[in-house]
Amino acid sequence: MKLILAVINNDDSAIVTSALTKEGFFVTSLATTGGFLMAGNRTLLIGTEDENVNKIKEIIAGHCSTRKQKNPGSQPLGGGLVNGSLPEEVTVGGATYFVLDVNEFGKV
Amino acid sequence: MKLILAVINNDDSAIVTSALTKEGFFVTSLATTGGFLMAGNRTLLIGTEDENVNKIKEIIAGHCSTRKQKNPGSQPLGGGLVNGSLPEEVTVGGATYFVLDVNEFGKV
Amino acid sequence: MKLILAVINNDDSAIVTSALTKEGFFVTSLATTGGFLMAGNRTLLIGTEDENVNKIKEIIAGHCSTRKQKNPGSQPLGGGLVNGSLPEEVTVGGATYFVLDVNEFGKV
Ligand SMILES: Nc1ncnc2c1ncn2[C@@H]1O[C@@H]2COP(=O)(O)O[C@H]3[C@@H](O)[C@H](n4cnc5c(N)ncnc54)O[C@@H]3COP(=O)(O)O[C@H]2[C@H]1O
Ligand SMILES: Nc1ncnc2c1ncn2[C@@H]1O[C@@H]2COP(=O)(O)O[C@H]3[C@@H](O)[C@H](n4cnc5c(N)ncnc54)O[C@@H]3COP(=O)(O)O[C@H]2[C@H]1O
Ligand SMILES: Nc1ncnc2c1ncn2[C@@H]1O[C@@H]2COP(=O)(O)O[C@H]3[C@@H](O)[C@H](n4cnc5c(N)ncnc54)O[C@@H]3COP(=O)(O)O[C@H]2[C@H]1O
Repeated sequence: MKLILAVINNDDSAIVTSALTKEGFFVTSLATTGGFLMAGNRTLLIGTEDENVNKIKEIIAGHCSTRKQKNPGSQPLGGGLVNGSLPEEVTVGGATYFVLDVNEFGKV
Repeated sequence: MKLILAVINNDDSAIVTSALTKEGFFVTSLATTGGFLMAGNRTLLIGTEDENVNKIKEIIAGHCSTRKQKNPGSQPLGGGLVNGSLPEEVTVGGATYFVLDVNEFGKV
Repeated sequence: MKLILAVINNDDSAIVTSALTKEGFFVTSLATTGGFLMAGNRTLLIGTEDENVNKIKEIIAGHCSTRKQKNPGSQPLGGGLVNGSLPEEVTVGGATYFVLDVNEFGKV
C-alpha cells in the first residue's frame, strides 16, 4: 500500500481530483500554501495499492499545466529601484509528488 | 516510531481528538475535504511509539459511527430526469487510517 | 529522499519558512490545530535529499522559541472553584518534527 502526497496548483486541483475519483481512486484534499510564493495551492492525499501508482501519476500529469509567474520578491522597489538578486519569473503549475510506503492501512 | 494519519468525519472529530488526548496521545488536526463528496472532514496526525498503534485504532473505532448519505452526483436533474449511473447512497462516517514508519522523530 | 513534517507554533512559522526558502529549501505549509490546546499552529512539509535533514533541523531549531502557556483546562471554574487535576501550564513553541522515507519523488 502506498500514500501519495501531490502538491497541485489551485487552478488544476478540481480537475485533477475529479479525474482521480472518476477512475475509482480515493482522494483527501488539503488547502495548503507554497512557502516561496506564499500562494494557496492544494495537497492531495491518495492512498492506493502499489500497482496503481503509475496510473495515478499519469492522471495527475495529464491534467496539470505548467505556466510562468512573476517572482514576488523580484518586484520593483519603487523610485526606479529593482531587487536585482532574484529571478524575474518562476515556473508554476505542474505537480510535485511524494510516494510513501504505508506500514498498515484500514477502515474502521 | 509511527505516524498515523486518520481521516475522520467532521461530526466525530472533536470526540475522537478529545478521547485521544485524554489518554495522553498527541494530535495535530488538519481541516480537509473528501475528494468524492467534496464535504469537509478532518485528518488527524498522531505520532506515537509502535506499541500504541493498536490502542489508538481502538479509540478511533470506538468513537466513530458509520452512516449513509445521499450521493450528490445521483440527485435528480430536474424535469423528472435522474442521473441513473451512480449509486443512490454512499456509506460515510467511520474512519480511514494510514500507519507510516517514522525514520526520525524529535522536538527542538 | 526524505519528507519532513514539522509542527511549528503560529508565531514562529513565517520566520522558519522564510529561513528555509532563503537556503533554497522547498516548503509546503498547512494550517493545522493542536489537539490539546485547540490553538492554530502550522505544519510544514519539506521534501529534501537525505543529506539536508540535519541542516533543516538546525534552521528550524534556530528560529523557534519555547514559551509557557496557561493550560485552558486548568482555568478557575468560577465561584472560587479550580480544576485541580491538570497542570497549570504547558510548554509551547519549539517544534515537533517527523522524518519520513520517500519511496519515490518527482515533478510532472
Ligand atoms: N527555496 C526556493 N528557492 C528558489 N525557488 C523556489 C524555492 N522554492 C520554490 N521555488 C520556486 O517557486 C515555485 C513555487 O514554490 P512554492 O514554495 O510557492 O510552492 C511549491 C511548494 O508548495 C510545493 N513543493 C515543491 N517542491 C517541494 C518540496 N521538495 N517539498 C515540499 N513542497 C514542495 O509545490 C509548489 C510548486 O513547486 P515548484 O517546484 O513547481 O515551483 C516552485 C519553484 O519554481
Ligand atoms: N484510500 C484513500 N486515500 C485517501 N483518502 C481516503 C481514502 N479512503 C478514504 N479516504 C478519505 O476518507 C473519506 C471517507 O471515505 P469512505 O471510504 O469512508 O467513504 C467514501 C466512499 O464510500 C465513497 N467514495 C469515495 N471515493 C470514491 C470513488 N472514487 N468512487 C466511488 N465511491 C467513492 O464516498 C465516501 C466519501 O468519500 P470522500 O472522498 O468524500 O471522503 C473520503 C476521503 O476523504
Ligand atoms: N507526537 C505528536 N503527534 C502529533 N502532533 C504532535 C505530537 N507532538 C506534538 N504535536 C503537535 O505539536 C504541538 C506542540 O506540541 P508540544 O509537545 O510542544 O506541546 C504540547 C504539550 O506540552 C502539551 N500536550 C499535548 N498533548 C498532550 C496530552 N495528550 N496530555 C498532556 N499534555 C499534552 O500541550 C502542548 C500543546 O499541544 P497541542 O496538541 O495543542 O499541539 C501540539 C501538536 O499539534
